[in-house]
Amino acid sequence: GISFVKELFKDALTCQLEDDLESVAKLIVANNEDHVVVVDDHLILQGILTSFDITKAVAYSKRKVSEIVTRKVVSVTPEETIYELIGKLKKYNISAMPVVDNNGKVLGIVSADMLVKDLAPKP
Amino acid sequence: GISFVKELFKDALTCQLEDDLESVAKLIVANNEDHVVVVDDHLILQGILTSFDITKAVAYSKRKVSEIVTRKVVSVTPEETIYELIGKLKKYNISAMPVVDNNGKVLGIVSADMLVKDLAPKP
Ligand SMILES: C[S@@+](CC[C@H](N)C(=O)[O-])C[C@H]1O[C@@H](n2cnc3c(N)ncnc32)[C@H](O)[C@@H]1O
Ligand SMILES: C[S@@+](CC[C@H](N)C(=O)[O-])C[C@H]1O[C@@H](n2cnc3c(N)ncnc32)[C@H](O)[C@@H]1O
Repeated sequence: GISFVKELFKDALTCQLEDDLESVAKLIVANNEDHVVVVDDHLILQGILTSFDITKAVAYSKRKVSEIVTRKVVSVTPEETIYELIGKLKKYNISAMPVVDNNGKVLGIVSADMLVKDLAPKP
Repeated sequence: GISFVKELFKDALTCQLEDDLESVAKLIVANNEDHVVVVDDHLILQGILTSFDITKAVAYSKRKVSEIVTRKVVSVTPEETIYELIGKLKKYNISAMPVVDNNGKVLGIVSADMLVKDLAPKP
């Protein structure tokens, strides 16, 4: 079976801190995904924004990405194992995380959804 | 290990069709969950609403629960196996589903997140 994150991750949806909320919401809906990784011009990790954060904006009338983005991101590197990944998902009660290289550059994303759908044992 | 849905599901967050969007958004944020099951006065399944749907409301300026709720819900019964559950999650590209009895009454919810966090093999 698959043992390392590098065998599982896929391309991430990305946006920048100065983008407006509506355009990020449209990106999420158009791609049927819940997670957008916030990056700078050099693809360096700046934060993460999920449909959960957009729900926070509706609940508390926030208007800008910078008001609802999570800046302290839990990420993973391609060399980490699937066990380490699951351990982090549990520890921080999150359902996805960006995959980054040693310079913090975003390489992709991996999620609980992908684990269940790609790794589930055949009946 | 766990083989049936009845060994895994938990209580669902619920709301009703006539609730306003802001109060459902606050329910999602307060509980750190992404899924709310829409029910009638007798707890019969009416639809499902996720943080993804609230993101749709932001993207396309919708204001009411009834405008964004998904009425055709994929659900599962407690007697179904975990394999059948994973099969449905994959087939419909969803990450959670309500657990219902034979009358369509909502008993709880089960998600990909729970599968990964509760069923993951120990290292
Ligand atoms: C606690 S989770 C619960 C809801 C959902 N299961 C999820 O993961 O989005 C929601 C919050 O976690 C944050 N979040 C999601 N992925 C994250 C990650 N990899 N690192 C840090 N925070 C993250 C989101 O920005 C959001 O504010
Ligand atoms: C296609 S999924 C993709 C995003 C995310 N993975 C999720 O499941 O919400 C998003 C859409 O699926 C719908 N949905 C979620 N769970 C569902 C279920 N059990 N049955 C039918 N539709 C569902 C939501 O209402 C939302 O409009």
